[in-house]
Amino acid sequence: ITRIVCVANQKGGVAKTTTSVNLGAALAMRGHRVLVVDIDPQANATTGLGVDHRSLERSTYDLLLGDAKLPDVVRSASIENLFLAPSSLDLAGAEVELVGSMARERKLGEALRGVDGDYEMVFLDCPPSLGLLTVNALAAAHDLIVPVQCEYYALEGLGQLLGNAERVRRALNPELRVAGFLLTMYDARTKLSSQVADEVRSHFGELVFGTVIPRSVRLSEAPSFGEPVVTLDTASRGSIAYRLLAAEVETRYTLS
Amino acid sequence: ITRIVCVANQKGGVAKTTTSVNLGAALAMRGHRVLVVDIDPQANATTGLGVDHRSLERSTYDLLLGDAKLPDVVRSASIENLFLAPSSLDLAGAEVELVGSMARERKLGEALRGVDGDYEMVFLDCPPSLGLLTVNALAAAHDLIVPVQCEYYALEGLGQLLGNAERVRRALNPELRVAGFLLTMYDARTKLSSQVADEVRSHFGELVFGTVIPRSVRLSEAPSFGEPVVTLDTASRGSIAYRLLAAEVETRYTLS
Ligand SMILES: Nc1ncnc2c1ncn2[C@@H]1O[C@H](COP(=O)(O)OP(=O)(O)OP(=O)(O)O)[C@@H](O)[C@H]1O
Ligand SMILES: Nc1ncnc2c1ncn2[C@@H]1O[C@H](COP(=O)(O)OP(=O)(O)OP(=O)(O)O)[C@@H](O)[C@H]1O
Ligand SMILES: [Mg+2]
Ligand SMILES: [Mg+2]
Repeated sequence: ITRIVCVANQKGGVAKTTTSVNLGAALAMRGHRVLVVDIDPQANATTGLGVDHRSLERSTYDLLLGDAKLPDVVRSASIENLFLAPSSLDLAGAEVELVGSMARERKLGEALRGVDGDYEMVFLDCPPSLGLLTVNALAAAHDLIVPVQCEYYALEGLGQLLGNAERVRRALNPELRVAGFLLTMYDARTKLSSQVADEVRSHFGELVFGTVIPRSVRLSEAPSFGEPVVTLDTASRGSIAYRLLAAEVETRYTLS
Repeated sequence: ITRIVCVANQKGGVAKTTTSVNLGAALAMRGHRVLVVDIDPQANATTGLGVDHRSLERSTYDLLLGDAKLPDVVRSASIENLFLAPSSLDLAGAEVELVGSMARERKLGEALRGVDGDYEMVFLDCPPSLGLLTVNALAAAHDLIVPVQCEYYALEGLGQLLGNAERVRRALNPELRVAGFLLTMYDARTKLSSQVADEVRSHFGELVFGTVIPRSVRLSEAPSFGEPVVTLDTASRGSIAYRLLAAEVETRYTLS
């Protein structure tokens, strides 16, 4: 069965896109069929996988408005077993356009209904907000992975995010569970990183992934090459960390 | 007359809050009366100025819903001449609550109407989105300052932001002008930073502030002390940069 994972956190710049792209790619490299769905109007995951969001016929915007089916939108990424449903700037208008429509929170879930069996895992890369696009992702997902940047401001919003996820679980999607918290941009040279990491672990214990993603310049350079770091520079610390995370996710999900 | 400056960029984590807090504080230290208005539901600027957003009677949420006047919400920050209109988590509900109301984009402008003469500058710290809260800020402001993180993904959304600002200028606020682009988290050790900086300068020329904010660990540590870095550690590179920026803004605005 297909596992749909929502990668969300309303705090900006915490590595939602970097995680969707690199964890997705690392799992594909381990032989799993993976789909990355970009539902952020900034279309960063689309760019990070080498696709020009300006030249697209169809995108997740059409998917949400019901004007296209998933197979019309999905394209293969440059890595075997990895697929992308790209976003476009139009998506910025979707929240306002959907406000008045019936079952507005279920549009993404409807569109992904046909995905079962085609992919082992689907990652939904969310924008930095708790608006209708993220609610659609929470309503469509089995799991929520929360990237947490190892910085002070990043701690503040976690309660709000979990509260919203719980509201979605009760009202729309009883299957939704918090699958894990991923510590990102960990800088071993600073006290701040270990203080934040300790705080997250003391709150969420087992739910915190053992793999921690270090701050690594190669990770921030990779998007300019349109490639995930796991293929661009296999020896970099960022690449090693995301490949370790893929192995950990495989065990947690008992993927073969 | 009071100058209202909107600090916005839908890309997350680019230093909108860090700039509102530290530029505001540095100008206050130079003797200007400054108000920071936090309209992000994450309330990071509120925390960064040492205020606990959980214990507030009134916040910018009440301001936008018309349930409070500005003087009821504003409090003094720990620095002379610096004031804060704090945010709270309730603000997350404001966008949905305002969708149906008349002149929903002008709520913040209405609330700030009485500010003239009380402050020389007002900084509006926006959330990472182009939704109703940011539109309210663009509609209320004279100027837009855009923090641009020196990373690849940060370049992508600038066209979208400027397009939205232009739409607001035409439909709601003819006074709005782009006051400047601020390069942030510049890491001199990487080619990426200088490539992004060159790209931004080649597009926007004179509009790019001469002052560049370097990546500095002290800047990310300061929020955990509830203090801007410009008072916490005056010798740090982040502090020096924001004080230089304040001097540059003073000249650009011919503040005495
Ligand atoms: N471990 C890391 N080390 C260094 N840079 C990183 C790391 N992870 C992400 N980055 C960089 O930090 C920036 C923010 O990451 P990213 O865009 O993935 O976050 P996001 O949460 O998706 O942001 P948004 O909230 O705008 O969607 C990007 O420029 C990215 O390249
Ligand atoms: N020059 C800098 N050097 C190092 N860290 C910085 C710098 N500027 C900001 N930071 C840190 O980077 C993170 C992102 O900055 P900040 O929260 O100000 O961005 P933002 O644009 O307001 O984010 P959001 O989109 O969530 O509102 C914070 O943890 C902050 O402390
Ligand atoms: Mg992103
Ligand atoms: Mg902020």
